[in-house]
Amino acid sequence: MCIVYSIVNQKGGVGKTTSAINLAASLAVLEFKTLLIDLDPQANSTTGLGINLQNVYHSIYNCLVDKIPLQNIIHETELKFLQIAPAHIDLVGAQLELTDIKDRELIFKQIMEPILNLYDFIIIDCSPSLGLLTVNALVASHKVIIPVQCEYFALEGLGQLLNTIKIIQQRLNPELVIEGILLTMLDSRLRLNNQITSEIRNHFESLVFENIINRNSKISEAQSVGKPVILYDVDSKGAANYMNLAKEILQKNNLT
Amino acid sequence: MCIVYSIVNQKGGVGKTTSAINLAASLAVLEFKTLLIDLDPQANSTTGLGINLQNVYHSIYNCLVDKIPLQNIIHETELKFLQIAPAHIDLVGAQLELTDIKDRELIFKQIMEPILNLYDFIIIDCSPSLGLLTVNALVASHKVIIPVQCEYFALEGLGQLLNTIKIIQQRLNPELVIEGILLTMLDSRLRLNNQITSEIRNHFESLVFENIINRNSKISEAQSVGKPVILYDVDSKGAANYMNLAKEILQKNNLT
Ligand SMILES: Nc1ncnc2c1ncn2[C@@H]1O[C@H](COP(=O)(O)OP(=O)(O)OP(=O)(O)O)[C@@H](O)[C@H]1O
Ligand SMILES: Nc1ncnc2c1ncn2[C@@H]1O[C@H](COP(=O)(O)OP(=O)(O)OP(=O)(O)O)[C@@H](O)[C@H]1O
Ligand SMILES: [Mg+2]
Ligand SMILES: [Mg+2]
Repeated sequence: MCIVYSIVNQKGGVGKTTSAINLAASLAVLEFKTLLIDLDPQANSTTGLGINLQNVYHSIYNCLVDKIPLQNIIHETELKFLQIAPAHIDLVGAQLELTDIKDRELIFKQIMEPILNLYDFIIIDCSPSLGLLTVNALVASHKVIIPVQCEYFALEGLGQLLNTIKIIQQRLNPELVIEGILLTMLDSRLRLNNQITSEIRNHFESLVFENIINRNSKISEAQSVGKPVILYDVDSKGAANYMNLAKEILQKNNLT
Repeated sequence: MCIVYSIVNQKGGVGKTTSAINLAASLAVLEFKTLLIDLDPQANSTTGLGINLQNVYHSIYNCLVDKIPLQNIIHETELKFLQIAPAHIDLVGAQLELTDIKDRELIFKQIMEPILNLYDFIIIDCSPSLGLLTVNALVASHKVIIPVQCEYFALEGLGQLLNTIKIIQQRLNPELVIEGILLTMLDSRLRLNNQITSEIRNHFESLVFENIINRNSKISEAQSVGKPVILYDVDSKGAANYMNLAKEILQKNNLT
């Protein structure tokens, strides 16, 4: 039984891609068959896993617009149980090209159906927007993870995002559940970070993951060499944080 | 003679809003009449200057879609020479609503024309995307400032952004010039930050502003109380960094 996750937040730079890559890698290290789908035209998940964009002849764009089957665009990664469906800059055009299509919110769900039985987990990295591509991801998902930086603007946008998810649950995907709010890039030396963390925990209570992701330079260093942090520095705090998150998710789904 | 700037980068969380607010505030402190326009549905520039979204009855959305004149939506701020044209979440819909209009890329330029003579500087904060609203901002601008975090994903997206600007210069706004690439959130203790800074300086040379914005907790603290950093802590490094940037821009335009 495959569980499909979307990693969503319209606020930019909160750690969506970083969380998608490193959660997927941690699940793969625990030997769960995992597919990472990059639905952001920036293609950061794709390059963050070491894929050279010049070697990407077909991407998610071609599945959406040219109806190429998803399994034809999948690449291997350095981890045996992790594969990736890459993005491409063409995706910028997909939003406009799909606007006039009937049932445009369901396109991605239909594309995913044939491959669901091949994986235990599918993780979808989204762009910093609540446009048609992100709506498609949410409609195709069972659960959603919301990364939030412990900063003021990220906190402000949370209410709006939860409203949007509620509308999707009511109109397009009643099955969709919020798996959790993930606090990212926490620097516990900063007063403001700690203040916002307790505000979020008090307000959203059990909706917030136990495990927090601390700010850790190994995480961004790993991206510059195209590796998940667990392959770049297995002893780093970043690798431990994301492995603990993976274990928390497995527990929530009675899979440990 | 009013100079119109767009603050643009499709990469999220690189400091677009922070730079828009604090550059505008620094110019206002130097007694240049400045208007900050918030073109991002997240409305972070609006709340970052202390405007309560519940008091915003008309926003930039109403100018674009209902043809309300821009001067009717302008709010005062704590600084005598700084005003703001607020955003609203409705802007999320503007992109779709404007898609079928003739000359949809020129709408914002037409809205701005009547107020150009009221200001010395206009600063436009954009959302993390290269969609229709950002294209509208670039078409209406004389110059563009590109904030870039000294991190791998932000560096990767730079080439794509420069391509897009070139297309706009060729097809829609031949006057548009790149005022500079602004390095933001630099933590000089981090090896990766220093490595990427020198890569950007070597590659883009004089296109990069002399002044760098360092990571400084007073900058985000100021946002949580709705003030530019110069009003929150005038002696902070953040306030000095943005004031030096304002002076560098004035020098580039022979206005000191
Ligand atoms: N825990 C962390 N510690 C240190 N740096 C981090 C951490 N998480 C993310 N980063 C860095 O912060 C930046 C933003 O993260 P990331 O790109 O994952 O955010 P995003 O939400 O995917 O951004 P976008 O909105 O552009 O898609 C990146 O440069 C990344 O390397
Ligand atoms: N120099 C700095 N020092 C410390 N924190 C900073 C600095 N610049 C920005 N920040 C913080 O980093 C976060 C991202 O900045 P900001 O929101 O300005 O980026 P943005 O590019 O406007 O994001 P978006 O893509 O969502 O519009 C904010 O929480 C802000 O407070
Ligand atoms: Mg991302
Ligand atoms: Mg912003």
